[in-house]
Amino acid sequence: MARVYAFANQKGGVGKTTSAVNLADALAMRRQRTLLIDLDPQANATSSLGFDKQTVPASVYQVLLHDTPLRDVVQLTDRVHLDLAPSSPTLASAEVELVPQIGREYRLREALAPARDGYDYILIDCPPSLGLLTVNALAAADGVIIPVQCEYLPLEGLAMLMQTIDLAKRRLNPGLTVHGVVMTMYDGRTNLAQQVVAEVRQHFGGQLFSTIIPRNVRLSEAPSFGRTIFQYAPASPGGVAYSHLADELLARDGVV
Amino acid sequence: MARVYAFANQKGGVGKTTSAVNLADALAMRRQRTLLIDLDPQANATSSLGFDKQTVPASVYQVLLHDTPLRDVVQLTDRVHLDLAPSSPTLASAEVELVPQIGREYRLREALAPARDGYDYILIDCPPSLGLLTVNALAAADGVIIPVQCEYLPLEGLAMLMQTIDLAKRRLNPGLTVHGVVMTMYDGRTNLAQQVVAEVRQHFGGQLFSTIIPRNVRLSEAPSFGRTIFQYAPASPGGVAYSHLADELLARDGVV
Ligand SMILES: Nc1ncnc2c1ncn2[C@@H]1O[C@H](COP(=O)(O)OP(=O)(O)OP(=O)(O)O)[C@@H](O)[C@H]1O
Ligand SMILES: Nc1ncnc2c1ncn2[C@@H]1O[C@H](COP(=O)(O)OP(=O)(O)OP(=O)(O)O)[C@@H](O)[C@H]1O
Ligand SMILES: [Mg+2]
Ligand SMILES: [Mg+2]
Repeated sequence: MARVYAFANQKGGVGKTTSAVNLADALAMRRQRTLLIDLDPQANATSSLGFDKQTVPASVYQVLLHDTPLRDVVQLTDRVHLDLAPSSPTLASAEVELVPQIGREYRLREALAPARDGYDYILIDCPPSLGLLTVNALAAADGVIIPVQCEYLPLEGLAMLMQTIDLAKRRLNPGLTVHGVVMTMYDGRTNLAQQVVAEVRQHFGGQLFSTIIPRNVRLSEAPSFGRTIFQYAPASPGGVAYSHLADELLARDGVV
Repeated sequence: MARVYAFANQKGGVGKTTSAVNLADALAMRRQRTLLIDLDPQANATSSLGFDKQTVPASVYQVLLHDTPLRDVVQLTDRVHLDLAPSSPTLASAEVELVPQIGREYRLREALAPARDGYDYILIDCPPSLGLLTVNALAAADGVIIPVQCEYLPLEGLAMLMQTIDLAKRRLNPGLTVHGVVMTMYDGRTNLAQQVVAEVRQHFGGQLFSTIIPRNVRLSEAPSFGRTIFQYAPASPGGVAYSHLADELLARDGVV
C-alpha cells in the first residue's frame, strides 16, 4: 500500500518541484517503487525528468476529466522503480472544468485507489495555488510535505496554507496530516535565512525535517538537462542534501 | 490618462511582487501618481507595503465581486504619490466565484476606467497562475511586464505565457502588448544565468529591458519590514537596479 504525499505550498518558487522530483529519484534509488504525479499545468516535474509536455500521449488531465485510468497515462522513466504521471498544458483548464463536476475534489483520490498497490510511494507535485488541483491532491494524500524557502514572503503564506490543509482534513480527508516541512534554498551567509529557520522550527517543531536544503546552482541546472540531481551532480551540496532528506523520510516512515 | 501594466508570469517566485512594489515606489519618487493593485490572494504586495492583509477594511475582492468602486478600497501609503488597492485572503475564492458571472473577464477593466484619470501609472501584481484573476489583469492592461528569473524552469514557462497573452489580445483586449521583459535574480557567477539571458534576449530582442536585476538579499529582507527597497536599502545593488529600471521604463514611455 503506497504512502501518498503531496508537495504543496501556494507560494511560488519555493522548491516544490525540485523537492518532489529529487526525492522521487532518491526513493527509487533506495528500491522504493515510486510514482511521481505532476499536477501542475506548467509541467515542470514532467520536463525535469526529460519528457516533452507537448508530446506526451496522455496526461493527468484525462485522468481527472475523462476518467482515464491512471495506469494508462503513466510513463516509465530511465530510472528503475520511478514512474511518472505527466502533466500537459491542457491541465490549465482543469481548474475551471472541474468546478461543476460532482465529487470534483475526489477525482484524483478515486484514480489513485487501484494504483496504490503497485507502488511504495506516490509523490504529487502541486501548482502554486490552492485551487481544485491542489485540493484534489490534499483529498488524495496521506500527508503533505511543505517546502518553505528561507525567505520572508514565503513565511507569510504558511498560515493560509495551514488553513486550507485544516479545511481539507475536516471536509475531505480526515486522515490528512502535515507529514513534514522542509527548508529550501538556505543561504547560511544571510541573517534572514537563519531567522526564518528559527521561526519555522518554533511553529512546526518536530514536523520540520532536520535536513535543510542549501541554495545550490546544480539543483537549478539539472532540469535543463532533464536529469535529476543524482544523475547530474550527485556529490553536489544539493545532491547530498536530498539524499539525506530521503533517508530522513524513510526513517520517519519506519522503512528501514 | 494612466498607463496600466500587469506584472504576470504563471511561474512562481520569479519576482513579480518584488518588481511591481519597487517599481511603483520608484515611479512615485519620480512624482508619477501611482496605484499598485494587488491581485494575488497571497497579498504579498499588500504586506510588502506594510499593510496587514487580515485587517484591511476592503480589498479588490469587493471590486471584482460586489461592484465596489475601486476608489472605495484604495489605501494611501506613507509615500506621497503611491496608493494601494489591497488584496485579502477572500480573493482566493474569486477565481471560482467569477466563473459564472457575465463579463467576468472585464470586471477589473470596468473598475479601472474611472480611476485612470487620477493616476499616471497603475501597476497590477498578478498571482502565479493563468486563471481568471490574471486574465482580468490582461484584459485591463495596456501592456504586460514579464519578470523572468535567470534559471531554466522559468524559461520553460514563457511559451505558455505568451500563448495566454496572445489569446487575451485576440479575444479580450486588442491593444494589449508585451511592454517589457525584465530579468531577475541574476547571479553573474553562474553560466546558467548568462545562458538564460542570452536565450531571452534572442527571443524578445528590444522588448528585454537592458536593466538586469541582480540577486540581492536586501530585496528579500525589505518586505519583512514592510518597506520598499528605497526605504530599506536604496544604495544596495537591488535598489540601484530598480532605480535604473524605473528610468528605463519612463524613457520607454516617453516621460521625461
Ligand atoms: N536549493 C536550491 N538551490 C538553488 N536553486 C533552486 C533550489 N531549489 C529550487 N531551485 C530553483 O529555483 C526555482 C524554483 O524552484 P521550483 O521550480 O522547484 O519551485 P516550485 O515551488 O515548484 O515553483 P512553482 O511555484 O512555480 O511550482 C527553479 O528554477 C529551481 O531550479
Ligand atoms: N533580485 C532578487 N534578489 C534576491 N531575492 C529576491 C529578488 N527578487 C525577489 N526576491 C525574493 O525571492 C522570492 C520570490 O520573489 P517574489 O515573491 O517577488 O516573486 P513572485 O513572482 O511575486 O512570487 P509568486 O509567484 O509567489 O507571486 C521572495 O522571497 C523575494 O523576496
Ligand atoms: Mg513547481
Ligand atoms: Mg507575488
